[in-house]
Amino acid sequence: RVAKKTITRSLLYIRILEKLIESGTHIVSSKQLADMMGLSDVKIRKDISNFGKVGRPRIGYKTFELKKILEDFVLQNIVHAVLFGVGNLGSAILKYPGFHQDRIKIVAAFDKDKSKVGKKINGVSVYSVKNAVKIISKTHAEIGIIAVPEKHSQNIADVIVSSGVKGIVNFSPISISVPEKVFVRDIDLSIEFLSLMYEMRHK
Amino acid sequence: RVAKKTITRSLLYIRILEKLIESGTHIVSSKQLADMMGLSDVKIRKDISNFGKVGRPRIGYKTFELKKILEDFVLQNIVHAVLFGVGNLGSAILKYPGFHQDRIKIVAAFDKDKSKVGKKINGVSVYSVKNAVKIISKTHAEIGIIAVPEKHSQNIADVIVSSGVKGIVNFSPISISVPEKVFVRDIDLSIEFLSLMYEMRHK
Ligand SMILES: NC(=O)c1ccc[n+]([C@@H]2O[C@H](COP(=O)([O-])OP(=O)(O)OC[C@H]3O[C@@H](n4cnc5c(N)ncnc54)[C@H](O)[C@@H]3O)[C@@H](O)[C@H]2O)c1
Ligand SMILES: NC(=O)c1ccc[n+]([C@@H]2O[C@H](COP(=O)([O-])OP(=O)(O)OC[C@H]3O[C@@H](n4cnc5c(N)ncnc54)[C@H](O)[C@@H]3O)[C@@H](O)[C@H]2O)c1
Repeated sequence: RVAKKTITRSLLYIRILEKLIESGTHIVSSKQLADMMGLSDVKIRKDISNFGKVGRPRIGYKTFELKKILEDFVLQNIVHAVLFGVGNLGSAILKYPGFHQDRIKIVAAFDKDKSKVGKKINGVSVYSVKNAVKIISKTHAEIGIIAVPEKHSQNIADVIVSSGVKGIVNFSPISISVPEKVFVRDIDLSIEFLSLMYEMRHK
Repeated sequence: RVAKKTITRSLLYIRILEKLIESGTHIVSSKQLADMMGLSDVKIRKDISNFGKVGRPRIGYKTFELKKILEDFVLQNIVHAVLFGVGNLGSAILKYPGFHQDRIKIVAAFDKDKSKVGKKINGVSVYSVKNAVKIISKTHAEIGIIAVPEKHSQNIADVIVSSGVKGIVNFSPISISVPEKVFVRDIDLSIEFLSLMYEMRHK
């Protein structure tokens, strides 16, 4: 099992390699990658060794080849997601072109507000949350995104679980309870700010 | 130095204690807190022991007293922040009432788009980014939030640093370089989705 931090770094490597390829760079050394990432040379070589025999010592890695190997390792294919709650945060997520570049595709959105149902945002149709289970069954969605107010988030988690989706990204500031086989990732923006502040005050 | 994870848990404890106090609960045991947090009883007791002598064995903790101690420990006072980029994500952040509840106050916002400058969103004035250093000098801002497109984020990081602010929350998907004394917290939403997906596929 490759550590989660290695996956996160791999995604950063893929982004950097994309930029290098765009600027016409064919070969990159672990030292150059280390400088661009603010990591040590040893760390880079250790990470890349996870992916089998790549590159040649002292010459470096072919940018195109390394990117392909990393993509096969981390992103076998496109991730399909569904979004619940087309409010401030939900609509910012729907409008963001960066997800598509990172191979994340939102295939449907749900809301309980009748004035939002039936709209299309950035190509994604907004359905009534009442029809969620039926609509999701027609998609290949693997992740459900919770962007509804906290008092509705557990209810929405239950809807996502009953539709057979096994992964949840939860933006609401309370933790949700799900069956064992379902994976949850809580993203709490406030906690990010407050723990940064704490670090600054206690350095 | 108390570990960052303890701070994050403390913020979750404070939220749970707030709800308990609202529902009229005066005493809570470490076992009850453990159940509500999905953590072990031992972990809860170890965390709370960081804050000195609190509560009485076998009886539990006074909800009001424990909340006050945790707040003094983690949140000595309000965190002031300034936001750069009043686009999809930036305006969602400005409109979010949850930050204020968590004692995070956005005191000014900056954009380069003339049609946004001079507006007020949720009580926060939007200024031209050209006047950022001057405006920030009149505030007590300790954190700068970067919500501009990635090609401008390094430039904005330089503006934040030159205004004397020592903490940066960076929402753009590229890493920024700052002097040693400045703290940076990168929040990359795509990486959260992709590493969740990776975990699901390799469980
Ligand atoms: N806006 C931010 O920057 C921000 C930051 C941190 C956390 N959050 C969290 O993200 C969530 C959304 O925040 P927001 O600012 O977008 O809120 P919002 O009120 O702007 O939007 C919520 C949306 O959810 C819809 N909704 C409510 N109940 C629903 C239900 N049962 N089923 C389907 N849709 C439902 C509403 O109609 C609305 O469109 C909240 O839990 C909030 O705590 C937001
Ligand atoms: N929207 C999302 O859900 C989301 C998700 C993940 C990451 N991000 C990241 O957050 C950032 C903002 O995304 P967005 O969707 O809000 O983009 P956006 O294009 O909607 O908004 C960007 C805003 O920044 C302003 N701006 C541009 N250059 C500026 C400068 N030099 N100084 C001050 N203001 C400037 C623009 O006028 C605009 O108002 C991007 O880096 C993006 O990659 C957004």
